[in-house]
Amino acid sequence: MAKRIVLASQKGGVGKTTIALNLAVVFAEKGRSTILLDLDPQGAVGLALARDEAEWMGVAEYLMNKATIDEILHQTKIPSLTIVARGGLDARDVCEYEKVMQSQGLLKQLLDGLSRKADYIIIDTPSGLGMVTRATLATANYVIVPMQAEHLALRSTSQILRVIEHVREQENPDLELLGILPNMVELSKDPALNVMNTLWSGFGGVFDTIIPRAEVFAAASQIGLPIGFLGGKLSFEARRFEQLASEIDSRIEAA
Amino acid sequence: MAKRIVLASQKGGVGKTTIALNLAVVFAEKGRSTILLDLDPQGAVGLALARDEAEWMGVAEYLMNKATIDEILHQTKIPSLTIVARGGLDARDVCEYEKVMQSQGLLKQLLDGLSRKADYIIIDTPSGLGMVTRATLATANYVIVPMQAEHLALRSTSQILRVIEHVREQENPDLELLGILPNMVELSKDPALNVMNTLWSGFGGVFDTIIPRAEVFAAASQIGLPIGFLGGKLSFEARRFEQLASEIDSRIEAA
Ligand SMILES: Nc1ncnc2c1ncn2[C@@H]1O[C@H](COP(=O)(O)OP(=O)(O)OP(=O)(O)O)[C@@H](O)[C@H]1O
Ligand SMILES: Nc1ncnc2c1ncn2[C@@H]1O[C@H](COP(=O)(O)OP(=O)(O)OP(=O)(O)O)[C@@H](O)[C@H]1O
Ligand SMILES: [Mg+2]
Ligand SMILES: [Mg+2]
Repeated sequence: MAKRIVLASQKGGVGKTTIALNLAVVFAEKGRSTILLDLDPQGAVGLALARDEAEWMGVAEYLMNKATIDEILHQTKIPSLTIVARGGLDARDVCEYEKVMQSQGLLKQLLDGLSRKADYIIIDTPSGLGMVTRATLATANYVIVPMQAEHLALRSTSQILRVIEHVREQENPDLELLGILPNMVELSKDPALNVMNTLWSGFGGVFDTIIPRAEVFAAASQIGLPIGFLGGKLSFEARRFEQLASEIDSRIEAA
Repeated sequence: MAKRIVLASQKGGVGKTTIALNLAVVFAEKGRSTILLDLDPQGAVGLALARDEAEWMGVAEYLMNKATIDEILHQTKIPSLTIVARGGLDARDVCEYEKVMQSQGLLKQLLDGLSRKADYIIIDTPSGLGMVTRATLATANYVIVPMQAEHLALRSTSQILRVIEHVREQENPDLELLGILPNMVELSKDPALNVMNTLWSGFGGVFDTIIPRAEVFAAASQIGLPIGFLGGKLSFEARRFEQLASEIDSRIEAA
């Protein structure tokens, strides 16, 4: 059964999608069979990668009973990496999608089906603490909360930590917070990092690996590719994600 | 009756809250009675401004029938500016909040009540195209869509334009798209700006005023204040928002 790792945040634009994409690439390149699953109705993962062809079938078709698990799994150029995209969802139907996800039955069924197909499922979610995020937390094993190292982000992050704790107590005792991941860090000596480390020290605290603000991540998003796909000359940033992957491994082991 | 101007986007972290805050300050400083209304369950507006005191009562209390319109209006240091914050909403109750907003009755009632109290209501929303955003668009007069000038943002923006058009046709013919607002622009010659101008030219197209990426905006968020509150030495950035306000005026007049 796969390990289900969710990227979640209340704040928008903190890097959930960017991190999910790059993490999935790194796990797959280590030879682990990995699925990158996009549960965000925004559908950034599939849009980025399926750009030049008709949109892939994905979660939306599965929820509408128009596709099977096998029909929504898309092989990538990396042998161990498959993608399950959002699929065809009209922007006007997002409310419908939210309601279906909220009832959770189909979501659990989807995740159980995917869990037999890989060792890791990396799950991207919409920002906010609404029903899609709640439903996902209720069915996941592990959660990572990316955040920007800035004062106002502290409050937003403590709110999602509260929700994670609540989900653990009420619905899903198996859910483990792997940690808070500083992203888009501009100064390694940022005072906010100290604050974060103090607030959330210890297991489930802040990751030692921090992801710097770097043009290459934004650039990769521009052309819709994770940095892993961009090839050799990005080994520094790519190594940062490898470092993150090992840290995730040890936290999973300790959990 | 007030003009209701919504800041909306599918993409997270594009600057809805930052722009709503600064725009409200600029309108108020021109002497127009303005309400800044925070409909995002994230509650960034109230959290930023009410930081050192118990959280203000706001939308949440109104929806639960625990406060009247007058009890949720908070006077700021700027005479013409009052704030209606999210109010006390536990992070675990965001799903509930979403459901109440979806039924729209109470939201319409809230907006009708506030519309008698001011000339402008600047409305902040959560990111995404879910029920809170849809309900808000159904009850608003004008909408501004901030976006970052980058390739992948184009798709996200055209999705929300589709939803706006749908709401106009199906629920709210009075809704006018004032325009798309480039925010966090780093290069005034960014090729993405040209693409945006081409895609969405003409009324309801891209604003001529663009908001540059500037430390001061992030810094203002850090201490939880709009740049208008930061005083004299920010006249360059503040003037950018005055320019935006005049452009909004002419677009409203032309609408
Ligand atoms: N470390 C980084 N350095 C530079 N840019 C980054 C970094 N991480 C993310 N970005 C950029 O920041 C923007 C937001 O990132 P992303 O879309 O991954 O966030 P998100 O949390 O998924 O947003 P949403 O709330 O819309 O789902 C994107 O333009 C992305 O390319
Ligand atoms: N023009 C700008 N220059 C520099 N930083 C900016 C600018 N506009 C916004 N920011 C910063 O970018 C971050 C995101 O902005 P903001 O919170 O206003 O976006 P949002 O769309 O409201 O996000 P959410 O989707 O979470 O509601 C904040 O840290 C803010 O301070
Ligand atoms: Mg995302
Ligand atoms: Mg906001």
